[in-house]
Amino acid sequence: GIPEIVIDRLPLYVRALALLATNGQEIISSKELGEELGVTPAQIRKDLSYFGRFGKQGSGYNVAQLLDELREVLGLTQRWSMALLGVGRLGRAILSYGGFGSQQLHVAKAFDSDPAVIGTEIGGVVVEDVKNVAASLKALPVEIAIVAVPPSAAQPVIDELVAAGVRAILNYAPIAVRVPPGVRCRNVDPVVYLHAMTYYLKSDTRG
Amino acid sequence: GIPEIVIDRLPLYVRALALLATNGQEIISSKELGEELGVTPAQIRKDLSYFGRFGKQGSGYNVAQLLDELREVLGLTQRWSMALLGVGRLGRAILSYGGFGSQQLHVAKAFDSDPAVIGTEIGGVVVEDVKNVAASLKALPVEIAIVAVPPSAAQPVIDELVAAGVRAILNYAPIAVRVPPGVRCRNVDPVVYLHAMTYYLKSDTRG
Ligand SMILES: NC(=O)c1ccc[n+]([C@@H]2O[C@H](COP(=O)([O-])OP(=O)(O)OC[C@H]3O[C@@H](n4cnc5c(N)ncnc54)[C@H](O)[C@@H]3O)[C@@H](O)[C@H]2O)c1
Ligand SMILES: NC(=O)c1ccc[n+]([C@@H]2O[C@H](COP(=O)([O-])OP(=O)(O)OC[C@H]3O[C@@H](n4cnc5c(N)ncnc54)[C@H](O)[C@@H]3O)[C@@H](O)[C@H]2O)c1
Repeated sequence: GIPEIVIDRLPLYVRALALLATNGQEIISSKELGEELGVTPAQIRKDLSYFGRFGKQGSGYNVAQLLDELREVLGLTQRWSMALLGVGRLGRAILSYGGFGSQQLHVAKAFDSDPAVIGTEIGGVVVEDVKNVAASLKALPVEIAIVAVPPSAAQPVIDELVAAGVRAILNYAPIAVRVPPGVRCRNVDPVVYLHAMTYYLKSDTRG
Repeated sequence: GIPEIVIDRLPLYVRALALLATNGQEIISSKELGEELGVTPAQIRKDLSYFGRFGKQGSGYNVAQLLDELREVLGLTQRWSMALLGVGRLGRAILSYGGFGSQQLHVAKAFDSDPAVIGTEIGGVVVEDVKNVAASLKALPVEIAIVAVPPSAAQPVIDELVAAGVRAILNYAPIAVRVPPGVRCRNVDPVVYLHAMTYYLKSDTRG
């Protein structure tokens, strides 16, 4: 298959191309696209070569066309329903997150274990009891779950989601979780981003 | 200098090595470390070669020693104070985030623009008026800021932070922000993680 690190870059290409398209740019070279993304032009050409023959050497890529092709590669021609687990501080912020709307992503269900939260409507979604997650996803399946529960609850709830057929998990809890082969899991870990920056703060010797 | 993509991988090595050290593992091969991280053994050796001569060919790396060396490379021998901008739903979740404590990261200050929030103490920090951010950071500087304000407020607040001497920004708002050279900025963008997963959901043709 295609190396995972290549797949991980594609959404960055899509985001950059979408911004260029909004600004009315029609053609872009691999050099210019590389500068936008901090990637060499050779890397751009190599990444794209996995998915077909885009652009003619020397005349650049057609922005709108490349954008359409990559959206199709990423499965963005359909809308993806998501379940949110944990409707606390972070969960409520995710329910009103403005970044999902135009990106074919939509939080369709939300689950919590707190009786005071279950049954309330937040961000247009009625919060369900996490005890019913299997039955609820049987009736109306989702492929993606976002996990915003306390760290101690993360693994048990992910096990239940996997058993209920969820194949992709975005985990915000600061704990290493295990998923079986065939299930994708990504951790949103601010510490990794921050530590990649302290390197520069230190070595810049701002002392 | 060292390619940014290499620096971005180091915190993942530190996290994996720290987990191994807690489990009492003393030696690890580049092959085994690679399997933990989804990186080839050759890539591990190449990345580490930028920072010194670790481990003897064939006998693996000493986990505790490599961990210490990489922590030093990343500037994790000191504690970094951070300022939080925006103490709403996400901001409050960040103030009580358990993942910073053991990672040399600490939210020392918090700012908001809402009079109802300014002056209150949340997660051990008294919320200050964002109008005073320059004066507050002059008196007690921080190097890192976490931005959890609405998208429309993100760029103006980042401009003020940069003017006040902040050199590293972790931005949670779904908007492309600009920073001058010499300032690091990372975006926490759940959409990029999710789109990298829809690729597999689609091409697995779970149909
Ligand atoms: N990665 C990041 O950027 C980031 C930032 C802030 C917080 N966090 C993490 O997000 C998680 C949530 O943080 P928070 O501040 O919103 O916490 P919170 O306590 O405000 O909310 C947690 C919610 O989960 C619910 N819950 C508990 N167990 C559950 C279960 N088994 N099933 C379903 N719901 C359950 C609780 O009732 C509560 O509503 C924590 O793990 C925290 O560490 C991550
Ligand atoms: N990346 C992610 O994973 C993720 C997840 C959820 C939300 N978000 C984003 O995080 C941000 C905050 O979301 P939220 O749900 O907490 O919103 P919120 O409205 O609950 O909180 C925003 C806070 O910012 C304050 N504020 C507004 N303008 C300000 C300024 N100029 N300076 C300082 N404070 C200011 C408000 O008073 C409020 O307290 C939004 O941009 C949202 O899109 C990101």
